[in-house]
Amino acid sequence: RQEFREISPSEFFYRHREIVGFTNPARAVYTSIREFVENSLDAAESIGVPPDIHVSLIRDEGFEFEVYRLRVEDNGSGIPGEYIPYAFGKILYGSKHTLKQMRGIFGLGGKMAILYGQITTNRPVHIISSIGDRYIYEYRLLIDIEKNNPIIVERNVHRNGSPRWRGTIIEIFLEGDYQRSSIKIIEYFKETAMANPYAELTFIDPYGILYTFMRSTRRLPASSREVKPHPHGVDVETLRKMINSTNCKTLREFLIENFHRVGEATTDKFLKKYSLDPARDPASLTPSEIVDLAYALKNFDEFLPPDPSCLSPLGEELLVEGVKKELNPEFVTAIQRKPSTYSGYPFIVEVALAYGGGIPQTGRITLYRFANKIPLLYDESSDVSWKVVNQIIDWKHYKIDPAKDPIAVIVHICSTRIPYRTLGKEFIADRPEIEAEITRAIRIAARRLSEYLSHKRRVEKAREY
Amino acid sequence: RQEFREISPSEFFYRHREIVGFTNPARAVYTSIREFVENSLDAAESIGVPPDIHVSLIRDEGFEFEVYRLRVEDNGSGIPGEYIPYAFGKILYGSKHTLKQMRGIFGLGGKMAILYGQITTNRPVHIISSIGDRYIYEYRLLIDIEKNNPIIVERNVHRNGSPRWRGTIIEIFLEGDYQRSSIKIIEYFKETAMANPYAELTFIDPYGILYTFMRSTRRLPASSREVKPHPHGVDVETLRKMINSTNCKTLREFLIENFHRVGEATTDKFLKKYSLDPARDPASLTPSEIVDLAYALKNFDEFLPPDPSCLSPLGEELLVEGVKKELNPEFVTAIQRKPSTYSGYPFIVEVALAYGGGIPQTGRITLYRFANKIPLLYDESSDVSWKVVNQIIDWKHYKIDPAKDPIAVIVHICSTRIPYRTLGKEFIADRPEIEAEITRAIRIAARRLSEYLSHKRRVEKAREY
Ligand SMILES: Nc1ncnc2c1ncn2[C@@H]1O[C@H](COP(=O)(O)OP(=O)(O)OP(=O)(O)O)[C@@H](O)[C@H]1O
Ligand SMILES: Nc1ncnc2c1ncn2[C@@H]1O[C@H](COP(=O)(O)OP(=O)(O)OP(=O)(O)O)[C@@H](O)[C@H]1O
Ligand SMILES: [Mg+2]
Ligand SMILES: [Mg+2]
Repeated sequence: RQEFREISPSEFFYRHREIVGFTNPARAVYTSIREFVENSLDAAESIGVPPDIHVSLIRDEGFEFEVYRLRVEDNGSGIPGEYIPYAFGKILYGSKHTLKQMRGIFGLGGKMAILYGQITTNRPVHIISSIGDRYIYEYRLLIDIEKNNPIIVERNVHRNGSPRWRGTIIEIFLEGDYQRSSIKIIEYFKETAMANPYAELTFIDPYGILYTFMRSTRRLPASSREVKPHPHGVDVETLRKMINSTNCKTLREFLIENFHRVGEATTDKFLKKYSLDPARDPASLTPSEIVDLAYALKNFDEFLPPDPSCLSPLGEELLVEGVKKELNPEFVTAIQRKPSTYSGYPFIVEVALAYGGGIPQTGRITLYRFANKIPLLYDESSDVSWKVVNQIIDWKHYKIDPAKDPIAVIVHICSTRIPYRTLGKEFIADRPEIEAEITRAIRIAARRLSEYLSHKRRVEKAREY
Repeated sequence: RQEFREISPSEFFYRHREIVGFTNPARAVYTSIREFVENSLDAAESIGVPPDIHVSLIRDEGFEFEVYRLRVEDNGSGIPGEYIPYAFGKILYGSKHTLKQMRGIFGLGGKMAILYGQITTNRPVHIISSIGDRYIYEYRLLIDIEKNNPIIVERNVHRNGSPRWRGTIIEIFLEGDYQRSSIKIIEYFKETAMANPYAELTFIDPYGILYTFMRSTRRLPASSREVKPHPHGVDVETLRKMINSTNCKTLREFLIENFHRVGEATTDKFLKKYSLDPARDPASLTPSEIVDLAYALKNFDEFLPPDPSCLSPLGEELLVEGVKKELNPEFVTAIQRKPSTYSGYPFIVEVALAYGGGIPQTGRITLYRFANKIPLLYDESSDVSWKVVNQIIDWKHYKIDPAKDPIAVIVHICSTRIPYRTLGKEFIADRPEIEAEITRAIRIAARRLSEYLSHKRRVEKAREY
């Protein structure tokens, strides 16, 4: 009577695609563009190259309904030939299941766009990619949604020319509604340019309009690095897996080798405090001993905090530059907070506060949100930054009136793990440590704006006499 | 350099468990309780039995940190012995991947609680279940998180006594924080009782307090039924799968057999309008013909709307009764809207509006939200109901002042598919059709309250003279 069955990850996310940003044709176009652009930005930064990304969205008249050809080309790392079918045809497959600041996390985004294109138009995705070696790989793929496997419809290998090309071109056909999403799409490009001033992006829209977002610098910020887990982020399962795969023969060596910033002195202190034998073979630990060890690691507060040099923030200078370029304010100030952590993950909050000039006066503060340099354009009122700006900060205290003053707040959070609330990366959870850092940053900025405004008002008053 | 790999669904949801409601120990206790209780309610209703559910949360002193034993017992359908390991040990496995109004949808909830318990305490889940036949099955399971498979630690088969027992007992150990979650947990039980007055629930909390939520009726509402997909909800992938598995030899027969409420006359009209050959073998359709057929099905507006008899709403009477019992208001009115649809899925909105009496005056309207009889207690301001109540309804028009009048709004949405925004079932998307129905229902209720209040004010004024 009851039908028990398993469904594959592709079947699951196909059924629940609205939970990952594919709610309707207008939103699907936006989400597809953002997922491909974020893949391209990650790919270029991964090899230290200033990204060149070209996007085109062209109406395809061969369908009775509104169908677009979306093409995204980048000069990034490319993908090795043998991985291309899985990278674009197997949900949960990817290269970003690591502890590193990147835009990608889930192994889902690009493939959801491909899947959506396939279920609305039945057309295979077309991929051309090279890692800059002698070959260029070309594929046309479909996703076997039931089995979560790629179906290779066509595969060609071409000789790479001279000079060698390196990068990726991806093209899908999908049902869309550009009229309803164009404003958000252009805003996405603008804000991406703001947070990634070393990237150059072009966008050709269905009306034939070419948007160009020129780079203002070729200098990339220091790239992010992968790190080992921090003891404060550990749980029994992670610990068990580490023990199963370690070659370390002593507990002391195991801790030093497997954890982030755990050195000899700290390890000895830790082992002493919890009466653990440094020479114990980790493989000999019983399940309940592993539980106790996880608890001890989580609660030992003498471990050094996570090393934030693995992170890649924007920096106050670049943040001010981006705000000036896009918003043209009368006044702008930026703060980069010292690194902090939540649940063992390092993060840095950067905030800019801008006033006047080109900032619109809308009766409320205009909020720009970024996470690992990705612009977040939806669900503003569910986001931790919105909560801080509209419910925590007492603007009156700084003689600022959000209802009358033209104010913009820009918040950027970078981390080895952004606490998104949704798989569509739409808004960020109000983790107490993150909320506190955003609050402190905005208070400092508000104080500076307050000083500017009171100085400005004194000068204006003086002029009246 | 880049490490390409696939991760299993269990590995994926383990890594991203905060996205499915396992954010911290306090929230994890809440989510575990709700997922098990919702499973038990589904199980009893599936066999037409008034649910008896007994929950206990007891502190386990055998750990250095805050660990609880959570036990949930029900008189529901039970699970056949051979399916138990997969139902509780394989993520995305379940019996609810169907088009039917149920609380469960994803094949994820119960197992996430089990997984969380395992990674915080390393203890296996203990399950005892019988479908009411000669045997009672007992298992202790762990989840192999890497492979997404159950690990059977222990298995026993017992003779079922006389009279035969039927139901399920599930017990996990998990790290928790009851002090921070007790208020929400008790509220969850209260609101579950409100929306499920035929269910009897007991809860023993860590302080030894017994909470009993007695049933007010044994009469179950008509149970929900599984339906075939409606043509308006179809896409190329669904259509392709239907064609691959059908035995129908003609297109005409295929449409009538596979779709919800598609009869002979409507099918003939449809085939004629789109110049399709009724005798065509569906297996012979080319991919582009399937795309055209999907488009035609979505856009043919002469199909009958989905049959709402598959749904199981509360009903105005039961809704008023539940509100009176829990909130003790001075005035309450309820409206059940006619069935409607979004994207081919039928839904019914039911609203109650209560005033005065036991309703607290908090300066804003108190909102109670239910989806398929599940109370939603988080992320209120992101929910479509909150948007309607606080941003769409013009309360002044009804001479109601939300800031001064003690008002409660209760919204219940039932559907074969609730458009949750998150996999943690926290809040509902503002689909235009759903937003419109909630708005209309509240306006009708507001008009009735307005009449009551103006009558009341006239009477009071008359008394002053
Ligand atoms: N333009 C590209 N250049 C190089 N590699 C790419 C590109 N696009 C995708 N990839 C590779 O394909 C993988 C899968 O991409 P996909 O977008 O599906 O998931 P993801 O980026 O890993 O995670 P997320 O779901 O968070 O986007 C990536 O991890 C990356 O290795
Ligand atoms: N108490 C119970 N009685 C009978 N069957 C149950 C019970 N609990 C779970 N099951 C079975 O186990 C399956 C898996 O439950 P699980 O909670 O993991 O997913 P689900 O309920 O199908 O979906 P969701 O993730 O939305 O809760 C269910 O589909 C149901 O068949
Ligand atoms: Mg991606
Ligand atoms: Mg469930």
